[in-house]
Amino acid sequence: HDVLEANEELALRNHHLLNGFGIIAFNIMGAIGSGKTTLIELAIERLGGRYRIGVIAGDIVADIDANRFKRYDVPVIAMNTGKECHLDALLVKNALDQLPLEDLDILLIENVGNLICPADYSLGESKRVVIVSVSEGDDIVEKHPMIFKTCDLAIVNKVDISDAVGADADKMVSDALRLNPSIKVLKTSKKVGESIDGWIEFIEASMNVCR
Amino acid sequence: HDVLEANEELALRNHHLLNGFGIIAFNIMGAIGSGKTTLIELAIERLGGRYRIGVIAGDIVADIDANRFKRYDVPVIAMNTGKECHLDALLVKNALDQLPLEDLDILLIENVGNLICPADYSLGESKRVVIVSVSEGDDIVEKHPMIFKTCDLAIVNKVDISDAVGADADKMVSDALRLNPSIKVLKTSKKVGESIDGWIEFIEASMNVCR
Ligand SMILES: Nc1nc2c(ncn2[C@@H]2O[C@H](COP(=O)(O)OP(=O)(O)OP(=O)(O)O)[C@@H](O)[C@H]2O)c(=O)[nH]1
Ligand SMILES: Nc1nc2c(ncn2[C@@H]2O[C@H](COP(=O)(O)OP(=O)(O)OP(=O)(O)O)[C@@H](O)[C@H]2O)c(=O)[nH]1
Ligand SMILES: [Mg+2]
Ligand SMILES: [Mg+2]
Ligand SMILES: [Zn+2]
Ligand SMILES: [Zn+2]
Repeated sequence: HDVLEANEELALRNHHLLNGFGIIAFNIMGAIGSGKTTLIELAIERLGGRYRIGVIAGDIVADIDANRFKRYDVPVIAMNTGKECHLDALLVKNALDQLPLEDLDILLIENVGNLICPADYSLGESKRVVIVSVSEGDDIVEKHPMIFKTCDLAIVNKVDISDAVGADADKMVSDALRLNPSIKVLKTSKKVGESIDGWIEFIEASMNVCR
Repeated sequence: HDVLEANEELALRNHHLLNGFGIIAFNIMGAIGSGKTTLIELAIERLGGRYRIGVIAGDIVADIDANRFKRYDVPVIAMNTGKECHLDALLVKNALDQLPLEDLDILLIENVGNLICPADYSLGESKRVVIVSVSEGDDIVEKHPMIFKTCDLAIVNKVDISDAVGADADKMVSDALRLNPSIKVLKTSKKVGESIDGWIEFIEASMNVCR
């Protein structure tokens, strides 16, 4: 409990640091393999021309996703989380110290694949996003209430394979809204370009509100 | 570190308790939604006539999977893990105290969906199984070395949707063997009955060796 309190204090300081530089940070959480990296890549592709984007990749072997992001012309920090199953504010502070903050507008933080512990750890973000995919089963939202209660946006990804796994994407959407009536929910597929529009609009709308 | 040592001591006592009753216990770990419950259901369907099977369902909302198992004529204990992202030996001891141990041959334990922390927590099992699915991406094995190093069997599930998600199941198999040359690896799909034979044979072979 002291751990959580200490983390909240550090997170608040990160938040002030980011605000000072006018950077909007997104804590992108989700199940293992749900599509976090894919959706961050799509955001960089669609917004990287207009906004200066930085990325923090957090995982036990962070280099694998970090190397995907490095193919784009953006600053990337890989943060190895060791045996921790979630990023925390201290690790994010270490990453912020290595980023060119004066040259960034958007910070995309890929958290460790986990629907439990990241719910309790703020990082200093402006917006919290949780990504699940239909392949995890359509009971995945109701099985993890806390994380949906703490997020601003939920993405139900890989809707193109709903039938193949026997999952009802609309049940997942309504489960999220029942848990958190103020959460925004999107259904996406990397194979359907228009389905990504809502994700891009969410990022841009966050820029306009928060700056 | 003391936490881990204390857990190991409890796990050893669970192991002796189970051995005393001649019960073979399987710690079934894996990513969120990888197919743990599905593969346990298939084991109950195929072996429940010949062996007396008990199940422990561990999760933050354990009743959801526990209710799936209760449709079969087997003893089921739902273990809510609270904010913990892994089962531990103490929770399993609580479950063992509620099971009719004198009437069981096989104990199937569904762990919390997580490829990180369960690697460090023994429960008292005879065999450790990790289940991943192609939908998590074919880099999921190399991203989580510790859990594969500690397991007896790795299952690469949902191979029927490999093309739909652009994943190479054989890469996942060879990654597991590279990390742990003595691990057994199976490729499965719930849609292909024969692919489940290897999983059933693994359970039965474990019975013959351990008893
Ligand atoms: N069919 C389909 N596959 C997808 C979609 N989005 C991602 N994938 C696939 O899902 C797998 C995992 O995608 P990633 O973006 O690496 O997921 P992640 O959440 O970053 O994974 P981790 O960081 O390892 O937890 C990859 O094989 C992707 O190609 C989608 O919309 N449809
Ligand atoms: N296409 C396909 N879908 C599968 C397969 N196995 C399981 N599924 C689907 O994958 C989803 C998750 O399956 P579960 O068995 O609930 O997975 P789990 O690992 O127990 O999930 P959690 O306990 O929530 O972590 C369900 O929608 C299943 O129908 C498979 O071999 N192929
Ligand atoms: Mg990723
Ligand atoms: Mg399950
Ligand atoms: Zn955790
Ligand atoms: Zn953990």
